[in-house]
Amino acid sequence: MITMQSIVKEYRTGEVVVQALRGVDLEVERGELLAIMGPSGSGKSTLMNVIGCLDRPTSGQYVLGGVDVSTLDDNELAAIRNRKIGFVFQTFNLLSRTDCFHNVELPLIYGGVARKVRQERAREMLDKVGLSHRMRHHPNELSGGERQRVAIARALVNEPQIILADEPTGNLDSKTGEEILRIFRALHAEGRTMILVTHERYVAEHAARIVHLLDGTIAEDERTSQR
Amino acid sequence: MITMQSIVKEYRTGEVVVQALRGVDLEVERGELLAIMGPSGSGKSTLMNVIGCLDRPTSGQYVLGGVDVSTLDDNELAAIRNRKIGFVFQTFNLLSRTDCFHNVELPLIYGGVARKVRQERAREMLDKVGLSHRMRHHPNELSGGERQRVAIARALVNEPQIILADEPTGNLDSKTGEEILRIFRALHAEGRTMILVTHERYVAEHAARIVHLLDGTIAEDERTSQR
Ligand SMILES: Nc1ncnc2c1ncn2[C@@H]1O[C@H](COP(=O)(O)OP(=O)(O)OP(=O)(O)O)[C@@H](O)[C@H]1O
Ligand SMILES: Nc1ncnc2c1ncn2[C@@H]1O[C@H](COP(=O)(O)OP(=O)(O)OP(=O)(O)O)[C@@H](O)[C@H]1O
Ligand SMILES: [Mg+2]
Ligand SMILES: [Mg+2]
Repeated sequence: MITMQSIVKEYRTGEVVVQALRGVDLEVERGELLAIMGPSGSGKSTLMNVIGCLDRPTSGQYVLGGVDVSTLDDNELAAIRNRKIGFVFQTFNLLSRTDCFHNVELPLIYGGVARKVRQERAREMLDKVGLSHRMRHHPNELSGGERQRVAIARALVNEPQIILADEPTGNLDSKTGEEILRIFRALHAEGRTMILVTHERYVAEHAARIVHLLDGTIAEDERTSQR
Repeated sequence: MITMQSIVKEYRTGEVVVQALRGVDLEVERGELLAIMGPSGSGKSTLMNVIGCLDRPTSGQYVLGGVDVSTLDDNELAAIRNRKIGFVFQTFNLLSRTDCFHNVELPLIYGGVARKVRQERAREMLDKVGLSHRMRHHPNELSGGERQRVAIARALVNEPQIILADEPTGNLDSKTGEEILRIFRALHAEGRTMILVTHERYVAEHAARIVHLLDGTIAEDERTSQR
């Protein structure tokens, strides 16, 4: 599903070049559930942004579902992102000017889903993450963990083939975090490919494989006992 | 130091009234280290905003350092916030238009500290949180956990009497999180009053007392063995 070879990502800040990824080789099978861990600043979000076709690598090969993404233009990458990939951002990235319901409905509008069906699915997804009582709130009228759950609902509402979640439980107490992980596991059990970035061990232990990133490269690729 | 009685905080969203705090009674001694835990949406950040004089309660009494804060006007509250309270926000609240160094220096500029001293202290604080190599980066050129550490550096640079930290390790791996907690503990050991909101048990266990919030009230006030 995902084949990456010698992926490098550099950022330029003024005169300084920061190498966030220094040659990453990663192979992820279709239907796999993978966790990525590593210290703050080690390159996890940068790697997720490249996997999710949100950012192009500076060099290296990335083949997604048999297609070499370097051959795709921006429109084609956007089409892949909208249809095949659900992305839960570390910074949520919700639209502040509209309410939760509309934020979750948005991917279905882009996907051209009929109004009645998409409203039903948005409502169901918000209910699943425990926020039906906050549907009409705007993001700035919510707690940190509630915003995070809206971002999760929005990423999953399209039932995408590939789910990329960057620190999805960072603002959640462990009970709410476990409820969210149950949703992820159910979606994974239906055959989806899932990659979770986390710094919390109880989250990573849901995965059969944990990739440890250190300073822009993979330091360890740990196979845990199958959960 | 902090005496709260029957604190209620209501938010109005359209027609709906949300009672984020439903009668909180809380007493915190000078020099105490307290953790606040509770489910997502239980009112932790709202309580911290009232304690930190960022938000006024809808009703109830709040006496801070012997002063009834309801008798203070906005300028007096701002003066208390700037001089006595260091606040680490759950959403960081950094200035995006300037670099890390200037973000950390800002409280010292408000405090009227001389240029040479404040630049020395800002540099030292950024070094303490492990970010001297990112001093000239703007917040959007940093990782999530790096932004969180800049927000921590900014809250502590004034060496305030009271430190309020809302989920300070939510985006940090446990090793970086422990490094941050060492900074908090050292500041606490010098006699500061400190309140940490967290959903991570390893953070709460640094405190001798854990207050459990549930649905806007205190469900439990747990004294743990002194660490
Ligand atoms: N500006 C607002 N307008 C309306 N409701 C609000 C507002 N801010 C917060 N709320 C509601 O008040 C309740 C408490 O919010 P608060 O941010 O204090 O929770 P929290 O315990 O910090 O949660 P988390 O752990 O998710 O950060 C939440 O249910 C939230 O929806
Ligand atoms: N736009 C940018 N410009 C310059 N440097 C950047 C930029 N974005 C990230 N970086 C740097 O690249 C490195 C990797 O960042 P990344 O966000 O991938 O880390 P991370 O592993 O997700 O960290 P965290 O756990 O703190 O979220 C960091 O040191 C960061 O400072
Ligand atoms: Mg990150
Ligand atoms: Mg909060």
